[in-house]
Amino acid sequence: MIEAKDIKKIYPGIVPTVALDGVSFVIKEGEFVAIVGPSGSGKSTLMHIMGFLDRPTSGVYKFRGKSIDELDDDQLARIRNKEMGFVFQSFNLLPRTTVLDNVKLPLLYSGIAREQQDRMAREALEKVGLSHRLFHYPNQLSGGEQQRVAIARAIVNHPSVIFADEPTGNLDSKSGQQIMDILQNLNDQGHTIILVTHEKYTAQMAKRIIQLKDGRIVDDQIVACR
Amino acid sequence: MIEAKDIKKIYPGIVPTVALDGVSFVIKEGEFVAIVGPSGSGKSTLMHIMGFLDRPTSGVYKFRGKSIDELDDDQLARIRNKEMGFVFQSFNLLPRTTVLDNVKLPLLYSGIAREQQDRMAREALEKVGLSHRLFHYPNQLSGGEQQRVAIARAIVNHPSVIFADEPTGNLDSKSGQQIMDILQNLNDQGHTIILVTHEKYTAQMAKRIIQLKDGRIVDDQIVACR
Ligand SMILES: Nc1ncnc2c1ncn2[C@@H]1O[C@H](COP(=O)(O)OP(=O)(O)OP(=O)(O)O)[C@@H](O)[C@H]1O
Ligand SMILES: Nc1ncnc2c1ncn2[C@@H]1O[C@H](COP(=O)(O)OP(=O)(O)OP(=O)(O)O)[C@@H](O)[C@H]1O
Ligand SMILES: [Mg+2]
Ligand SMILES: [Mg+2]
Repeated sequence: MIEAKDIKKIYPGIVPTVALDGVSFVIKEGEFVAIVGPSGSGKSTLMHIMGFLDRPTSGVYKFRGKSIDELDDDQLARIRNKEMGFVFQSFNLLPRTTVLDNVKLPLLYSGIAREQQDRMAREALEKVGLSHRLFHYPNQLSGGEQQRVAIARAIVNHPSVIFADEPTGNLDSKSGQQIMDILQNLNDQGHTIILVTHEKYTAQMAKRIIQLKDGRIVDDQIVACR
Repeated sequence: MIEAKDIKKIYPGIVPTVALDGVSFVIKEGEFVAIVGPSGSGKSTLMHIMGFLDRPTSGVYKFRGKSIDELDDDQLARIRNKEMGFVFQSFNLLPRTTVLDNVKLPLLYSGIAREQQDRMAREALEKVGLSHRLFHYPNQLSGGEQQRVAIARAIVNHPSVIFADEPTGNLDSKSGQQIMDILQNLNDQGHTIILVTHEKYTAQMAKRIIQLKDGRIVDDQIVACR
């Protein structure tokens, strides 16, 4: 499903920053992968490239056999919207849009009937425990509540792959565990989960751990007995 | 130093939200306190009131014997700027200002000479391991790097009390431990540290843990053997 070959990402600047320094791996459909590593090691940069939100400086990235180099921005957006859910490290909620409408965003161009969109969004918010905040705005929510809205938005259209960047970073362990249970359920149903985390209890739920350091993969192990 | 008596905070709305439902405690100078609790339990709301960034709906809050009700916004800002450092859960860095200038902000009205301001800001950034990012802008940094800039800004003018809301939320355990070492050092020098965290290893560094649930204190214990 996902194939990365020698991916590099260099941010320009007076002193260029090498965020990814040649990364290669394959992720099959249905896997549950955790990406771990120190702050600044390139995790979010790699997630954005995998989720078609950014292009590598060099190297090959293929999603279902299609290389990112051969797709224009419209095609990337269409595949991303249909197949991928993304939880950003900084949530990226629309500030002037209610919680319910934020979660409906991925459904806007799906062709699904509006009542059905409304039902799906409410169901996703129920799953993350936020049914009592549907008509609030993001700046009226706590940090962890905003994070949970971002998670509801990422799962609302049942995408085949979910990229979650630090989904439990602002949550207490009980709320964090609830989120991990949701991701585990989705994985049991066949969805591919790719998770960045620095929390041990979150990484331990994955079946495979890819470890980054200074923009390179230093370890990539199947974790037994999950 | 800090005295709270029956503090309540109710956010208005179609359905008003009771964020704090009568909170009372005393914190003496030089303490190291962790505030823990589930997502939405009122931790950030309480931190903002303690740091003079918001007023309670009712109840008494005193800092060094002065009640927040008797101080106008200018007086609050002056005390806050002189005595308090604040690490926000959402960092709150100025996007169009370099990392170095973001950290200098608390020094702008301190009357300290500009070369000295520059030296203090560089020293704070060195402490959090970001000397290689002085002239970058916040949106060029990773999540954890932005968090560390926010921490450097909170400690730069050696405030007598530091309020840190989830300071390790986006950091791997090694970077997170470095931050806790900085806070522990400051506490050894007599600075008061008040920390919100949902991470066990962070709460365990404190000498006292206040536990919030649904806007109330359900536990307040001195933790032995620190
Ligand atoms: N500006 C606001 N308007 C309305 N309600 C608010 C506002 N800010 C916070 N709240 C509500 O008040 C409650 C407490 O919020 P607070 O941010 O203090 O929680 P918290 O303990 O810091 O949570 P987290 O761990 O998720 O950051 C939450 O239920 C939240 O929805
Ligand atoms: N837009 C940008 N311009 C320049 N440098 C950048 C940019 N975004 C990220 N970087 C740099 O690239 C490196 C990798 O960043 P990235 O966000 O991928 O790290 P990360 O592993 O997600 O870190 P964290 O755990 O702190 O979120 C960092 O050193 C960062 O400073
Ligand atoms: Mg990141
Ligand atoms: Mg909070």
